[in-house]
Amino acid sequence: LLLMEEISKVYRVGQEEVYALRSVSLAIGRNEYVAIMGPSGSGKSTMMNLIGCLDTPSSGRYLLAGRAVQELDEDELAAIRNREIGFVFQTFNLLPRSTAAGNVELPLIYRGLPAAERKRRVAGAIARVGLSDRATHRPNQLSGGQRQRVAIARALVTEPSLILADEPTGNLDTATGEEILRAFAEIHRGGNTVVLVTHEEDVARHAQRIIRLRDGRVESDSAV
Amino acid sequence: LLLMEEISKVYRVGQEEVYALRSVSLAIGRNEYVAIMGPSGSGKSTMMNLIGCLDTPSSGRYLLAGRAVQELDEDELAAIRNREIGFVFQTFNLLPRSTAAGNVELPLIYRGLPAAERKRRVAGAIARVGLSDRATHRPNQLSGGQRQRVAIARALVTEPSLILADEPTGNLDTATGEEILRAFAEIHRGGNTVVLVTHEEDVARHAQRIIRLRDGRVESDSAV
Ligand SMILES: Nc1ncnc2c1ncn2[C@@H]1O[C@H](COP(=O)(O)OP(=O)(O)OP(=O)(O)O)[C@@H](O)[C@H]1O
Ligand SMILES: Nc1ncnc2c1ncn2[C@@H]1O[C@H](COP(=O)(O)OP(=O)(O)OP(=O)(O)O)[C@@H](O)[C@H]1O
Ligand SMILES: [Mg+2]
Ligand SMILES: [Mg+2]
Repeated sequence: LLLMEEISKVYRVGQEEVYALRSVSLAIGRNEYVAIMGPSGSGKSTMMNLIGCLDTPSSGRYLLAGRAVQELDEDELAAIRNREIGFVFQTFNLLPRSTAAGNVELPLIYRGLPAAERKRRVAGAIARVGLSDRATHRPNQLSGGQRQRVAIARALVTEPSLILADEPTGNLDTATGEEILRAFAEIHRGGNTVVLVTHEEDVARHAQRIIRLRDGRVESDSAV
Repeated sequence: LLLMEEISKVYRVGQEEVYALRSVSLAIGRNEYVAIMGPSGSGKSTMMNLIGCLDTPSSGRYLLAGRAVQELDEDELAAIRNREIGFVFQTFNLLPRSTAAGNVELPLIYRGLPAAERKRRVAGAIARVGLSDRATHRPNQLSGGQRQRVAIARALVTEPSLILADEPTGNLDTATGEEILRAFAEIHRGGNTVVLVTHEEDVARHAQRIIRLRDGRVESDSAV
């Protein structure tokens, strides 16, 4: 599904260069379930953003579904993001002025689905994360873990072929986290690809393969 | 140090009432190390905000250091918050336009310390969380876990007698999380009080006592 060859990402901060990724090469196939682990600052979120075409590498080649991402124009990139990829961001990225349901509905609006279909799907995704009784509440009226679950519902509602989830259980108690991981396992069983970032070994063991980053490099890549 | 008697917190959302806390009574003594656990939405952050005088209960009595918090005016409350309590918020609450060092320095500015003293303390707190090489970077130039560590440094810099830390290791890898917990243990050994919210049992075991919340009530309260 995706192939990264010698990808580096360098940020310039004043006079300094910060190397988020250093010459990373890896491939992830369709229907894989991959966990990415590593210390704070090791490049996990940067990698997720590159995989999801939310950012561009400083150097290297990235092929997604056989196509070089550099050669895609912005409309094609947006189409891939909207149709194929569900994101759970480490910082949730919810719209503060929308309700939980409004946040979950957003990718369906971008997709142009009719209102009745949107409503049905939103209700299903919200029920899946256990927040049906809070659908009309805004993010600042929800707890940290409840906001995280809204972010997860938003990622699931489009039924994407690739889920990119950055620390999706970081603010969740064990039982709620296990519910979310069951949803991801179901997506995987449905033939889709799941890539998740976590620092919890218990969570990573739900995947089939663990890629470990350190200082912007792949330290190890092994089956679970 | 603090005594809560029959504290409730009710939010009104449109026509609904959401009970964050229901008639909670508890006491936390000086030099205790307490972990608060419970499912998502069970009232943990609400409780932390009330303990830290960042919010007021809907009903009930709260005594902090022998004084009824309701009877304190805003200046007295602000003085308690600034002098006595270090906060690590679940959402970090960093100033996006300030550097890491600037964020850590903020409570010292409020306290009116001289510049040289502020600088010394900031450098110490930032070194303690392993971010000396990133002190001049702003929050959007830092990873999730690095931002969390800045928030932790800001809580430690005033050398408070009470640390309130809401999910302080949620975005941290195990090794970095253990470093932070060592810092909290050192604060506790110094005679201060630590109250932390976590959903990780491994983290909670560093405390002496675990209070478990469920649906806004204290479900259990036991020594570790
Ligand atoms: N400002 C608010 N307005 C309305 N409801 C709120 C508000 N803040 C919190 N709540 C609700 O009160 C309840 C308790 O929230 P709280 O943030 O204390 O939970 P929590 O235990 O910290 O959860 P989490 O583990 O998800 O962070 C939740 O149902 C939450 O949605
Ligand atoms: N916009 C940016 N500008 C400058 N440096 C950045 C930027 N984004 C990330 N970095 C730096 O790149 C490195 C990798 O960041 P990244 O967010 O990928 O780490 P991470 O593995 O996700 O860490 P965490 O576990 O703390 O979330 C870090 O040193 C970080 O500070
Ligand atoms: Mg990250
Ligand atoms: Mg909370």
